Amino acid sequence: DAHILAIANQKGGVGKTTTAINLGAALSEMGHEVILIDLDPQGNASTGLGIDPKKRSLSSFDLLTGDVTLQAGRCPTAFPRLSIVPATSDLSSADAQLSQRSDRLRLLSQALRSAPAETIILIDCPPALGLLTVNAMVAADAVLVPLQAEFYALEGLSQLLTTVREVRSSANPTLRINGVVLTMSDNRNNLSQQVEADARATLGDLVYATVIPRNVRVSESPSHAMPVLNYDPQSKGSLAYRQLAAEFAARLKLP
Amino acid sequence: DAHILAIANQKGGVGKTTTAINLGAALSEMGHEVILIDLDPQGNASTGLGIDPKKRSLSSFDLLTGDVTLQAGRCPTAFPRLSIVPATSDLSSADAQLSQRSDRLRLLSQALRSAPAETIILIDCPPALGLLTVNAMVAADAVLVPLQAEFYALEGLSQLLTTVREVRSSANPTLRINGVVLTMSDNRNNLSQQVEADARATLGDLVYATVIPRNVRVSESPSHAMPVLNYDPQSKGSLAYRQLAAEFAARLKLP
Ligand SMILES: Nc1ncnc2c1ncn2[C@@H]1O[C@H](COP(=O)(O)OP(=O)(O)OP(=O)(O)O)[C@@H](O)[C@H]1O
Ligand SMILES: Nc1ncnc2c1ncn2[C@@H]1O[C@H](COP(=O)(O)OP(=O)(O)OP(=O)(O)O)[C@@H](O)[C@H]1O
Ligand SMILES: [Mg+2]
Ligand SMILES: [Mg+2]
Repeated sequence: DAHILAIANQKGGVGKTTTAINLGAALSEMGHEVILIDLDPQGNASTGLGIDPKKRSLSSFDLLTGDVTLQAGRCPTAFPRLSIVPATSDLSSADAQLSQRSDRLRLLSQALRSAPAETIILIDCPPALGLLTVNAMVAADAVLVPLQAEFYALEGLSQLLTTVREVRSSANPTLRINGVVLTMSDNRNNLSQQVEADARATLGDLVYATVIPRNVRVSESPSHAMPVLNYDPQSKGSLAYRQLAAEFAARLKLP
Repeated sequence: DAHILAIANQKGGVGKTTTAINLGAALSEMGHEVILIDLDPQGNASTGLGIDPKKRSLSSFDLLTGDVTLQAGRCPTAFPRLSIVPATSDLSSADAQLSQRSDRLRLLSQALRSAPAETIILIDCPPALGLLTVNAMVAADAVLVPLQAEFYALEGLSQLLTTVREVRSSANPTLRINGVVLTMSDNRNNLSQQVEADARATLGDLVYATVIPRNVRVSESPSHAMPVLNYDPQSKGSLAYRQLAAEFAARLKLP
């Protein structure tokens, strides 16, 4: 079987896309085959990996409607073993177009059935708990939650965990939380340390030991259409995402 | 008439809530009467102004359903002339519950008809272009767009402007863009300067002269349940939001 993770948090700007790209890149660097699914109508993950918006003839929207298979929809990137099913703005009408279908929650799950064994699939979700994110949770084995080391971060967590429980009791009984990863942590300021202490006290071992620091090289890398691991391999951001990938692989007991 | 602004951008974490709270506080400090409408199911603006989640018996969801008037729904805050209609997680079912109504796009507009003249209403939108944000755009005179000085910022702008045009041609013919305000700008790094130059080249005078700097006091202030203007009145963040308020008042030709 493939390993399918939904990278989700309805709080905006917490590092979902950045984690999808850079955790994906670090895992493919370790030798794993990784497919990203860009499920955000803004298409940031697709742009951050250099997929030209004009060249996204097949997209994740087509995956949902069943018009295209995973194999046909995945685009290679410039990085070995890392491919992506890109997003277009068609996705923003997914709610309106697909919400009348009886299988509206299982659309992505059906499309990912054909995923090759041992492939790691990372689904980048939009900042909402609507149809797209629920599709990702129904399709996934587990949810990885990026949590920005800022005050508002913990406020949305209970709604997110409620949604996970609802999906588990209705459409995906084996859904669990893979973990929570602290992002954009600035150890010079108290706030980050307080949020980290709060998160570890509340969520315990769910929180990854690896903390991703705020690092300007991370935010510069998408403008060069590459993961930070390629843009600046020795940066603090690259080292942290490699460490996260190792910890992630251990949690999944990957070979 | 009241002045109604939707603070919107579907890109997450760009400073919508922070701008609603602090621009609101700066305008009320200047003597204007300000009502915030928290239209985000996460309720960050409500929490950032100290409204206890357990005490939000009347909420912006009730405003949409017509169960409560603006006067009844607005809560005072600890800050003179600044009140808020708080948000609860009920809002997250707004799409499901309200999308069958024929007047589903005008719900907020109808509720705000009773707003007192010369009041400034700032609507904090969630990071999506769904029913809630469209309701805000239909109710508003104009849209204020916070734009984070980061690479992905400009990518979503064309979708946002398309949505504004669509709302103008269908439900609100007088809707315009009040302006674009650069947030979390770090003048130590190139990226911020590049995004600012890009934004001014593309959008010209729409972009406010005032740029909000990244300032840790801004991100600390919601954990003290107050605007940064009260938390640290002489901080760079406070000075910038006061300057923004002055420029905003000039654009609206406020007395
Ligand atoms: N570790 C980091 N250091 C510095 N900047 C970062 C870091 N991680 C992310 N960023 C920047 O922060 C911004 C938000 O990150 P990102 O877009 O990945 O969040 P998101 O959760 O995917 O946002 P959305 O909710 O809009 O989908 C981006 O401009 C990104 O480049
Ligand atoms: N000028 C600033 N300096 C430092 N931190 C800031 C600044 N403005 C906002 N922040 C912080 O950045 C984070 C994102 O800001 P905010 O929550 O206001 O964005 P938003 O657009 O409302 O997010 P969402 O899309 O989730 O609604 C918050 O933790 C906030 O405290
Ligand atoms: Mg994203
Ligand atoms: Mg917000």
